[in-house]
Amino acid sequence: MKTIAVINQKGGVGKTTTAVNFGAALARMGRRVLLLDMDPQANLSLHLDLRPELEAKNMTNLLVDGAALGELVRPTGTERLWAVPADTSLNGVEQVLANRIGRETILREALEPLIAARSYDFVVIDCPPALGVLSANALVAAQEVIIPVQPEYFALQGMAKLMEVIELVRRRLNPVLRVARILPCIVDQRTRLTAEVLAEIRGHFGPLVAQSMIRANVKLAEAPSFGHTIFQHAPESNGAQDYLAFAAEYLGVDAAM
Amino acid sequence: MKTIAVINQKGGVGKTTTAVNFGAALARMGRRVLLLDMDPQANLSLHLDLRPELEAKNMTNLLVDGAALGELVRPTGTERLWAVPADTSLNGVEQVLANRIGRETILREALEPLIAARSYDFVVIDCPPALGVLSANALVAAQEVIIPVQPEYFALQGMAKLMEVIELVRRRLNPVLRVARILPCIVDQRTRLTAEVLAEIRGHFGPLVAQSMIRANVKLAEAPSFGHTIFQHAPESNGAQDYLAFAAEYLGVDAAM
Ligand SMILES: Nc1ncnc2c1ncn2[C@@H]1O[C@H](COP(=O)(O)OP(=O)(O)OP(=O)(O)O)[C@@H](O)[C@H]1O
Ligand SMILES: Nc1ncnc2c1ncn2[C@@H]1O[C@H](COP(=O)(O)OP(=O)(O)OP(=O)(O)O)[C@@H](O)[C@H]1O
Ligand SMILES: [Mg+2]
Ligand SMILES: [Mg+2]
Repeated sequence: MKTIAVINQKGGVGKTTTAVNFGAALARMGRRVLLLDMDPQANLSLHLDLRPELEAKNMTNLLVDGAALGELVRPTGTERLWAVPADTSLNGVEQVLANRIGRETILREALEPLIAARSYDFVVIDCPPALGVLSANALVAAQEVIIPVQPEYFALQGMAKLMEVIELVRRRLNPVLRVARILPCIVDQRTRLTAEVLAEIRGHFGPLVAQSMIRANVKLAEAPSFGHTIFQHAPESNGAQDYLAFAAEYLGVDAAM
Repeated sequence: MKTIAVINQKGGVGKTTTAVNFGAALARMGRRVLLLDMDPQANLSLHLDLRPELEAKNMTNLLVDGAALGELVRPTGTERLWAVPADTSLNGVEQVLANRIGRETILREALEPLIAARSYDFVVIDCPPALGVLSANALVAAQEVIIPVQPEYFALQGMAKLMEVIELVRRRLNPVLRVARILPCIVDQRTRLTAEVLAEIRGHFGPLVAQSMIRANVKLAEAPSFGHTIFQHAPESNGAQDYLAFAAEYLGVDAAM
């Protein structure tokens, strides 16, 4: 089982869209995938229409009350794709955990039974636009990081801080953590700004930057309003093709497989 | 003096772009404006090329060490527009303030001398994409709130939580706080999704939603790479017109003035 954190403290760059559709692409390619919503906005849960039911437990219960992860897993509309939803109560969790011993390792501990049970091939974690305790839990639990970036001016600036935090987590709490890919998202190929920033990102980060990129595609923005992945909403769209190509690149296989 | 918080926990919706360019539009219309950067990403500071110099103090010093706001104010390249920069050290401030008495009221207290000195007509605060202690400080210090929204699916969902937090701050800490405008930003008029979500936002929030809206305009995304406001970078652009029209609507005057 491999755990991947999808993270960037810059807001609105395509984290949730990537977690859902990259996860779904891996599932289409035969892998068993569990998505975790670690964002108090609960956008991943919303994207898949996993509305927090009155009695159901969610990510907050796992982090605060020690609920077993197995109790929280819910099916999505996609084969081999499951998810643990969140709700806005996650907002208060940072304060609640502030003084707990090993607060950043709670998620890793909760995932251990899954590793033993070999229930999933991949766990993909959607992070909030911040570098606090929730994101730290994701980075401690993960072996790999995918960093979505939108090729606009503010993209590069935040990367230095993010890389610093990843390095700190690696040194102090999780020695195997590594950046798997930096993934250009919401790429509008019409503007000069995009080309300039893309060139800069590739110049700075070289082979870490994915060969594939996710083009701006309104179908990706429409899919959540139906509770669908891009493959359910518009399987022939650029968005579907781009996430499949990225999943294939990530797995090191041919997209046509 | 009126203090305005520009806030939305949804990431990438145009908060920083609005704080800078709405502030600059007010300055063009003769008002004296102070911008405050309350986001650990320090995007407002970056937008105006206020790089944190080695010796200079910034927002962290104000919140943690009680530095006087007057010492922190820096000129921008625009007449009647000043700013208090931030840097990424703001990231740790939430934890540092966690147990301080009245931690949410520190910024309001720091602004009091400015009110007495009548130095500015408006203070505009750029908030991070979160509802933590930094955003709470902005909401306690402010009399008004401007909520940028990008008309896409996730926009409406987060609004309920944001309105709840604003109401909580009003009841417990700041009885004058009110939402001045909900401002549609990065509006791509070509898609059906945009029209549907805009109609929904107007249906839900009625007169709170600004008449003017900020159209998607690459000039707005280019301006920060030059350290410029939209008025310095492209004064004839849609972006410049839209922010002027919004400032005029906000002030209740004719844009041509
Ligand atoms: N490739 C794309 N093309 C068009 N729209 C996109 C694309 N990817 C994401 N979007 C849309 O852009 C907005 C931002 O994307 P998303 O919410 O996934 O970003 P995020 O990084 O998760 O945001 P946050 O920082 O708030 O968590 C959403 O409305 C989403 O539907
Ligand atoms: N009207 C617009 N047209 C085109 N691009 C825009 C517009 N407004 C903002 N942008 C660009 O969109 C991106 C997001 O905007 P911005 O950074 O202002 O949002 P934000 O809400 O402050 O994000 P965060 O949640 O990370 O603080 C930036 O690259 C910005 O340059
Ligand atoms: Mg998200
Ligand atoms: Mg911002």
